[in-house]
Amino acid sequence: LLRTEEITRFYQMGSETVHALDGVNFDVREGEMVAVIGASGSGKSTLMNILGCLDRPSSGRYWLAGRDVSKLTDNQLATVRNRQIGFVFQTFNLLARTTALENVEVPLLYGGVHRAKALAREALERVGLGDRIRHRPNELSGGQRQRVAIARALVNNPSIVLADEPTGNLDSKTTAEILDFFVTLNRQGVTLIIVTHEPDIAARCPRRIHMRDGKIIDEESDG
Amino acid sequence: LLRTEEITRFYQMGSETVHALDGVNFDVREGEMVAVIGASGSGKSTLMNILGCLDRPSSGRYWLAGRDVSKLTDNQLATVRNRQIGFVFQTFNLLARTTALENVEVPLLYGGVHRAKALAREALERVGLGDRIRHRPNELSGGQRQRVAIARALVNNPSIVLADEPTGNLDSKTTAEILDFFVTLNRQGVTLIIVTHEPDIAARCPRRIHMRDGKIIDEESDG
Ligand SMILES: Nc1ncnc2c1ncn2[C@@H]1O[C@H](COP(=O)(O)OP(=O)(O)OP(=O)(O)O)[C@@H](O)[C@H]1O
Ligand SMILES: Nc1ncnc2c1ncn2[C@@H]1O[C@H](COP(=O)(O)OP(=O)(O)OP(=O)(O)O)[C@@H](O)[C@H]1O
Ligand SMILES: [Mg+2]
Ligand SMILES: [Mg+2]
Repeated sequence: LLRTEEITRFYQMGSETVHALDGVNFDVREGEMVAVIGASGSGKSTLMNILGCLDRPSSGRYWLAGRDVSKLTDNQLATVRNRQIGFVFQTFNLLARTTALENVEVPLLYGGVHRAKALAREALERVGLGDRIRHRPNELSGGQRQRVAIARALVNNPSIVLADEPTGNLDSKTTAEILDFFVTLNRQGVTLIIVTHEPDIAARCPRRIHMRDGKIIDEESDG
Repeated sequence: LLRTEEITRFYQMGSETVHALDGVNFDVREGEMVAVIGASGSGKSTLMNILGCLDRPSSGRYWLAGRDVSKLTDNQLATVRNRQIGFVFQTFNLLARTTALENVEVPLLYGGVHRAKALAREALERVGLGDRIRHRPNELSGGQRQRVAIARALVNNPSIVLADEPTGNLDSKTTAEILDFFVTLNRQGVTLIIVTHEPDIAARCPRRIHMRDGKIIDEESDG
């Protein structure tokens, strides 16, 4: 479903080059649930942004559902992002001047979906924020903002969920609830890739990828 | 050193009132290392903002080093914040258009300290970012930004460190390094209050406060 071949991503900083990704070959089949683990700065978010069609690699290729992503127009990419992929950002990326409800509605309005308000409300209730729908991000706690970002990623029923450290600001009980939610989605056929520093989450993913210095250095699978 | 009496903090949302803090009585002696634990939305950041003189309570009183904080002018509060308190924000709050080095320099320049650049550089090296000093926040990973926020909070050698979930975006190795760093500071006499969801960090704090629904509901101490 997702396949990368020798992906690199570098940044030129004056005379220095930062190699955020340094030759990544990564295959994910439909219906898998994969954890991505690695030290701070090892390239996890950079990889996720490329998989989520939010960034293009400096070199190498990426096929999503059989299509070479470098051949898609910006409009086609935007449609793929809206219809197929739900992305939970490490820094949430919420719109500051709109409510939680309106933030979660955005992907639905963009996709021309009816009943956007009702669906957005349900998504917020599912992450425990039914009583916070009219709050704006600066009227929410850190973990509440993180949950709005999760609700927004899932509201369009995407077939692929890319979650970049979705529980870093959550207590263990809420983390367990979100994890159960992800496992349920996976059983319904959703493909999940989760960047995480939390051992509990990594342990529930049947496959775990380890990154260091922009490369995949190790991989383990259960069964 | 820090003492609160019946602190409340509420927000009026139309016809509803959100009770972020609902009667908090909290005492911290000089040199303590206290963990604050509780569910997402239970009031931890709100309490930290009041302890850090970044917010005023709706009612109740707060004494810092024997002075009633409600009697201080804005200028006096700003001086207290700059000289005595180092605050690590849950959402980092870095200046977007300046480098990591400049971000960490800010408290020193504000306090009129010489050698600000050299001290800022050392602080960044201590959190493992010596090779990222010229990067701006959007050129840093999530965990790197979090470490810049930590470095900035510590660069002025404050006697009180208030850290709001300082390791949520860090891998376990980096988390352990930051924790050792905090323990070392504590042994040098710094008073630390750390909001955390991580059991390892809570376990290293000799005292742990549990919050729920804007109240302190439990407390445990070792020895
Ligand atoms: N400006 C505001 N207006 C209205 N409600 C607010 C505002 N700021 C915070 N709240 C509410 O106050 C409660 C406490 O918020 P706080 O940020 O202290 O929680 P927290 O314990 O730090 O949570 P987390 O672990 O998720 O960071 C939350 O339920 C939040 O929705
Ligand atoms: N725009 C940029 N310019 C320069 N360097 C960058 C830029 N964006 C990221 N980097 C660097 O690329 C490396 C990888 O960043 P990335 O965000 O992928 O790390 P990460 O594995 O997600 O880390 P974390 O666990 O801390 O979130 C980092 O060392 C970072 O400093
Ligand atoms: Mg990251
Ligand atoms: Mg908080």
